[in-house]
Amino acid sequence: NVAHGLAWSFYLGYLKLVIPALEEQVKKDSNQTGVILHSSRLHILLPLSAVAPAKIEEEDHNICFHQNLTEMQMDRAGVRRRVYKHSIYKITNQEKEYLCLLEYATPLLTLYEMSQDNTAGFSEHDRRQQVLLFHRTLSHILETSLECRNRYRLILIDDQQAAADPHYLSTEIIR
Amino acid sequence: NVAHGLAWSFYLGYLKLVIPALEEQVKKDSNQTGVILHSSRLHILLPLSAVAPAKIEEEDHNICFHQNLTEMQMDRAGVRRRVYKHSIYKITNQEKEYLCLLEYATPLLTLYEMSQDNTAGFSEHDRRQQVLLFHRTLSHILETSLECRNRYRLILIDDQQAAADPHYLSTEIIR
Ligand SMILES: Nc1nc(=O)c2ncn([C@@H]3O[C@@H]4COP(=O)(O)O[C@H]5[C@@H](O)[C@H](n6cnc7c(N)ncnc76)O[C@@H]5COP(=O)(O)O[C@@H]3[C@@H]4O)c2[nH]1
Repeated sequence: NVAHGLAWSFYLGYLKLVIPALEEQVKKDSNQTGVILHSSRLHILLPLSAVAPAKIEEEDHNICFHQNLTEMQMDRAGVRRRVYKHSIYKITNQEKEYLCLLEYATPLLTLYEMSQDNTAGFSEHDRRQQVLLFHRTLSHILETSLECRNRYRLILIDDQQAAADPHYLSTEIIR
Repeated sequence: NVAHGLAWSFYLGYLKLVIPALEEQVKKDSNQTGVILHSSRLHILLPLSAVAPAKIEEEDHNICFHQNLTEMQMDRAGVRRRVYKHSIYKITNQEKEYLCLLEYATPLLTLYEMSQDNTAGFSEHDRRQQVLLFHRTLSHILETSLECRNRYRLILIDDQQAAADPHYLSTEIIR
């Protein structure tokens, strides 16, 4: 099951590495730039459609890119000083502003593109099921992870509700 | 099958993005730094044991880190200006020097760590089978990829031969 492996890969190869360092990095960054986040949790968007565009603000005009957090570098599998970075977004909702670290779950791009490729053996119908499996597997891993507990938010995005409400995404994030 | 999804993720989320830009990037870099690579192919190491250490030179003293190629930046799934970089290694073999882009296939780290985690449902015996499946799947995807054809080398590493010969790795790379 593709989603099972991708959820483990997302945790072992990314979240487990970056999340423990986030709180410290957010504090340091805040001292240097003066930017104060309303939450140092990593907000991870999981669209059921697996559609994860490069720029989140194109999905909801109440969201805008603020700046990147100072990057983290690590030697990984032969790549020296591989860079891991996160983007800070500002969300405006009814006069309130909310600054947080926000990104899509990158492996969903793989699910999407696999469903578009004839040779991957993966249909569009499989895709929705796999996104749900990805969400279930990842939730379970993260809940029992000592390194990541309470330092993230998984935000499941129903694309049908998003299509009906141009501010559905920002509302879900601030909730 | 975990390896099947990881091979597709490695191709769709990385190789398909970076390999087409490599030849151009290597030329530009060479003009700036004067460093000349013997091959602009991305050399990808696949150890059968799935053991992929951070620093390749610790495996074979004929290999040493030279410098990083100029990095490439892309907006991906909400992360702005995400960084993709490759490391240049110098391999010395019988008086000859060989400079190339070299790294391990990072998804093998996921296979390794999954086999160490009790809850992932993945044994050490499964691991070797999965590395072979990863190699087969990735070879097939890359051979039929217009973006990547002839611009990479997959190097399967037999850990038993590597244990017997301290320069097995460098010999395989230069071959
Ligand atoms: N948002 C985000 N930012 C990151 O820096 C990052 N790094 C990894 N990931 C995601 O975590 C998981 C585990 O990563 P791994 O490195 O084992 O596999 C990676 C890795 O083998 C390769 N790859 C991707 N980016 C790089 C890179 N910059 N350098 C080397 N290899 C890379 O291609 C695979 C798939 O990448 P993504 O499809 O972007 O999603 C990955 C993956 O789902 C990231 N996600």
